[in-house]
Amino acid sequence: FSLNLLCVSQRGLGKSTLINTLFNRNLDDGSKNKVEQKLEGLKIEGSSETEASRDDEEAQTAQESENVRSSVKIKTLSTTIEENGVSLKLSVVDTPGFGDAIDNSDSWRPIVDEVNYRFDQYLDAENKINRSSEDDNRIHACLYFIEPTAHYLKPLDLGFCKQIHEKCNLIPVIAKSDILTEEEIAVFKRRIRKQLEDENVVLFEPPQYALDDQETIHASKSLYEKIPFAVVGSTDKVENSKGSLVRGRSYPWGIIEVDNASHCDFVYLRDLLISQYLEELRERTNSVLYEKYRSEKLTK
Amino acid sequence: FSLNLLCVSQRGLGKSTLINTLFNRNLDDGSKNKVEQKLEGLKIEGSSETEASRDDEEAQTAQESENVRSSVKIKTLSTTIEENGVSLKLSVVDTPGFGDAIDNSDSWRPIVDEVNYRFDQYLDAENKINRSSEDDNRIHACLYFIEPTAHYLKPLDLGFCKQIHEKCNLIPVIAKSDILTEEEIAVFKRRIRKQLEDENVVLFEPPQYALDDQETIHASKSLYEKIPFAVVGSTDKVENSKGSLVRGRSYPWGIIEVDNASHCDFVYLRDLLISQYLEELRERTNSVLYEKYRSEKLTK
Ligand SMILES: Nc1nc2c(ncn2[C@@H]2O[C@H](COP(=O)(O)OP(=O)(O)O)[C@@H](O)[C@H]2O)c(=O)[nH]1
Ligand SMILES: Nc1nc2c(ncn2[C@@H]2O[C@H](COP(=O)(O)OP(=O)(O)O)[C@@H](O)[C@H]2O)c(=O)[nH]1
Repeated sequence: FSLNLLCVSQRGLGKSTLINTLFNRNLDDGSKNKVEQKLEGLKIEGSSETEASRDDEEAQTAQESENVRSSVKIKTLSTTIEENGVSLKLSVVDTPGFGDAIDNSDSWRPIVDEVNYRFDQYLDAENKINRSSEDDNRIHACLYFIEPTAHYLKPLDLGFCKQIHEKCNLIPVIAKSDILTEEEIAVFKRRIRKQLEDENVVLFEPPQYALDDQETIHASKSLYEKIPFAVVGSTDKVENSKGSLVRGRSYPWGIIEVDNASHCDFVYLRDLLISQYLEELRERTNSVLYEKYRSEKLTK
Repeated sequence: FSLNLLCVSQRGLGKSTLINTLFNRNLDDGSKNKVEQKLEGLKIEGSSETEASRDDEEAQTAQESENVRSSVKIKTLSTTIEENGVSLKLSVVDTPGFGDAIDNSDSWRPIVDEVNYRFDQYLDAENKINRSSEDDNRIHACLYFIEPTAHYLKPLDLGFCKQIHEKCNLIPVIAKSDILTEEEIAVFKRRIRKQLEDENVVLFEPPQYALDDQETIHASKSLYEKIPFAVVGSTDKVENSKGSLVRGRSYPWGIIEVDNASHCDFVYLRDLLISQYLEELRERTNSVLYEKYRSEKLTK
């Protein structure tokens, strides 16, 4: 089983932390203090490519501080994880540089090129005689991180979503949603959904099956209605008001619990991405998104 | 007395709310529900220019969503407020559009032009025979809003600070700092100060006087060390754990109190800007920043 997850976000929206929270990885290798570690970019334990060390990070950021023009890099980190006793080959395709420069024109382009490249790889493999069916590098889902401004999607957000939604299963999330009150989240979600609808952007929708019972239909419908998921990420354990050790963030005024559905939508994102609809994501990639790409390519 | 405050921020960093919190204004005119009202951009009660109504806001934002290129507007809102029994003419110079487009190249330029224009106005007035000394439109302070990423200042931030610090008293603030833990704030502040130092950016420093006692010297030093102030704004009253009605934001996991110094730096910003160093801000504008501009202009 493989899951190829494209993650697109401006720097500092908690992307690395969220990935680690989703896949239960902890960055703590014991050698550095936790706060600095979290700030080292996407780093999955045992991954086949690691980010620079902290000194490099500072040098790199000093370099980035000079950047006027957009320069988006594509970085793939792979690891194998155990989910429900099944071995899952997880690849996270990261896009550092997206939205971080002063001029971000066309910052979507290298990302769409990457998605197309992976479709092409699969197309070529399909045409070979002894193709290996386990080499599926196609992007199964794109997690797009929305800045929690509480107002509207920005031109950069809409521009990207319009470029990606017909190529990847698009799952937008509101990043660091602990910055928003429940009221603000509700208003923000309504506006985002309306903006996306007005631009005819299609979001991944958990499919319903003929044999589903009412409860399942209701669950998948309500999951879809929660998108964009208002997420919070944390691999730190903190003690909550009941005295249990939970994943969360500790503030002087309270503790937000990542796995608490009344605090944020993290559990719903995890359900959609991993525990309930992983197969559907791969299926739609293969039979809808890839098919569209393939037929367009062959009719050119 | 006048205070001309330039506020520079990307959309959605709580600028309108912070201004209203600083000057004790409430947007509630009773005719609209509070959440939507806060979202109507900078609007000071009784101000001489008001932002568009909510429908216009949606139309304007739809327009903004098309914006690829930076288009920064300069909007001045003036009002008279009572502070400590003294009448203060407050002007807030807002810069909608800054940092919001896909390409934000040179978005600092219209703002620096505005600061220069006001210096020129004063220069011309100085040369008149019957000049009125109360028409001081020069910018006394620039509040720059930093996105609370917890990483580093972005190219846009550094670029702007470098362009403005020799023309205005620069006071950077970390916006919506309730998104950061105390640890993250400490690390973030250190990095920001180092980056600004490396770029030789001068921040407004509360002056110390020969006759100051040790306590005053210590207070002004520690105020300076807190910059960039980690601020939170709110004009809503919420009930805190002690049962008092305080200004704050209510989350499922707790209540953050704006005027509580152990929750955020709002009271320190208010001290610096209004209650303690207002005169120093105007003084430095006149004798240091304006003088520099004037002598450069006259020697050209
Ligand atoms: N408030 C809040 N902060 C977060 C959240 N997730 C991560 N952070 C913090 O934001 C900072 C940047 O996180 P990181 O995952 O490195 O962001 P990235 O640059 O997008 O990869 C770190 O200090 C994190 O602890 C979240 O859900 N809410
Ligand atoms: N978490 C947090 N939210 C804030 C803060 N100040 C304002 N907001 C919210 O952020 C949203 C945008 O605020 P607004 O003042 O209109 O931002 P502006 O676009 O920068 O003028 C509103 O929903 C506010 O309630 C703050 O200090 N912390």
